Amino acid sequence: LVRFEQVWKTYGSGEARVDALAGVDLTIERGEFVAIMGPSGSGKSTAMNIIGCLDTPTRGRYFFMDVDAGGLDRSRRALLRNLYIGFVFQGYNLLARTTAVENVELPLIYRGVAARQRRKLALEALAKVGLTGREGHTPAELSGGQQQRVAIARAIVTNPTLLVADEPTGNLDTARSQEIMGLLNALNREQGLTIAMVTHEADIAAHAGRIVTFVDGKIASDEAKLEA
Amino acid sequence: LVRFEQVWKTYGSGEARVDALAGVDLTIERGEFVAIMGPSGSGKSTAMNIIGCLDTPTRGRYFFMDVDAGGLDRSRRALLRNLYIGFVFQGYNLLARTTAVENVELPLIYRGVAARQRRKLALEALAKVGLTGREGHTPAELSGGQQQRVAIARAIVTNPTLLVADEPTGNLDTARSQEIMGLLNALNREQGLTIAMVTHEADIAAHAGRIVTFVDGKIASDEAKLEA
Ligand SMILES: Nc1ncnc2c1ncn2[C@@H]1O[C@H](COP(=O)(O)OP(=O)(O)OP(=O)(O)O)[C@@H](O)[C@H]1O
Ligand SMILES: Nc1ncnc2c1ncn2[C@@H]1O[C@H](COP(=O)(O)OP(=O)(O)OP(=O)(O)O)[C@@H](O)[C@H]1O
Ligand SMILES: [Mg+2]
Ligand SMILES: [Mg+2]
Repeated sequence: LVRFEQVWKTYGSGEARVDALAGVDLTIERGEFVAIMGPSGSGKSTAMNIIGCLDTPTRGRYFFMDVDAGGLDRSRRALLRNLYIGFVFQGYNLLARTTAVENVELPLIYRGVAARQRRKLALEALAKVGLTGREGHTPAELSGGQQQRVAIARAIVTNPTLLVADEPTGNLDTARSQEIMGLLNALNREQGLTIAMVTHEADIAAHAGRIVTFVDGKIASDEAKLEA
Repeated sequence: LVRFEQVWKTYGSGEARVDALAGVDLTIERGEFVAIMGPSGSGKSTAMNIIGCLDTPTRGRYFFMDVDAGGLDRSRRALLRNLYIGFVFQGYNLLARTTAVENVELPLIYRGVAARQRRKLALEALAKVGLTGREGHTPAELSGGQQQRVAIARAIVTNPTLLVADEPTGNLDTARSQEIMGLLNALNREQGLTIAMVTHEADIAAHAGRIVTFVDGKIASDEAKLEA
């Protein structure tokens, strides 16, 4: 589903040059649940943005569903994203003056889903992340962990092919994190949702079938979990 | 240093009413290092905002250094904050078009510190959180964990009396989190910095001398660590 071929992402030049990704090869098959770990600044979000078609490599190639996505223009990448990808941003990126349910409906609006069906699907997604009763709140009227869960609901409401989640439980307590992991596992098993998830917590990563570790813009290890 | 007397924080009314805090009594002595835990939406950030003089109770009283801070107007609370309090926000709240070092200098500008001394103190604070080499980057050019560390540096650069930190290691890997905890412990032990820190990770909370747990806007437990 996802393939990196010697992907580099470079910012600046000369003394100020930063290689956020420095030659990354990575393949993710349909139906996999991959956890991505590594120190702060090691390139995880940069890799996630390329996987999610939000950004393109400086060098090397990125294939999404066998299409050279790095070579497409902005609007074609946006179309791929809207049709196939759900993205949970490290900073949530919710619309500030919009309620929780309207934020979750946004990807459905792009797909031309009718208003009544949009509302139904959005409320279901909010229920799945435990936010029934908060749908009318704007982000400022929600706790950090509640905002994070709105972002997760928005990412799954279209039933995407690929979920890219950048630290989806970073602001959630243990019990709530386990609930969200249960939800992601169910979507992965029952609907074949492919998941690439950044986390810095080992017990969250343990829910995935494979752990890829970044260090200084390269992949340092790539370990499949042994069947229990 | 900090005292809550039957503090309530209520939003909305009637059916839409939310009691973010529902009668909280809490005392924090100078020099303590208190961890604050509890489920998502239980009132932790609301309590932190009142402690940091960013917000006032709906009912009940909040005393900071024996002054009824809840009864002060905005500008007097802002003055208390600038002189005595360092705040790490759950969402960092960095200025977007400003570099890391300029963001860290901001509290020093409020205190009228001269430009050369400001730059020196800000660079030292950034070095303490491991960000030497990133001082000229704006938030958009920094990873999530790097932005979080800029927020921490900004909170400690004035050598405040009280540090209020809302999930300061939420986006940091284990090694980096332990470094930050080591830094906070050193400031607490060597400079008597009083710390109120929200975290949802038990091994981060273990660095504190006392754990206060919120549930549904009330304090459910308040446990001092037994001396090892
Ligand atoms: N302006 C507001 N209007 C209505 N409800 C609000 C408002 N601000 C906060 N709340 C509600 O108050 C409750 C407590 O919020 P708070 O941010 O203190 O939680 P928290 O413990 O910090 O959660 P988290 O761990 O998710 O950050 C939440 O249920 C939230 O929805
Ligand atoms: N626009 C930019 N200009 C310069 N450097 C950048 C830019 N964007 C990112 N970087 C740098 O690229 C590196 C990788 O960033 P990235 O956000 O991918 O890290 P990360 O692994 O997600 O970190 P974290 O765990 O802290 O979120 C960082 O060192 C960062 O400073
Ligand atoms: Mg990141
Ligand atoms: Mg909070």
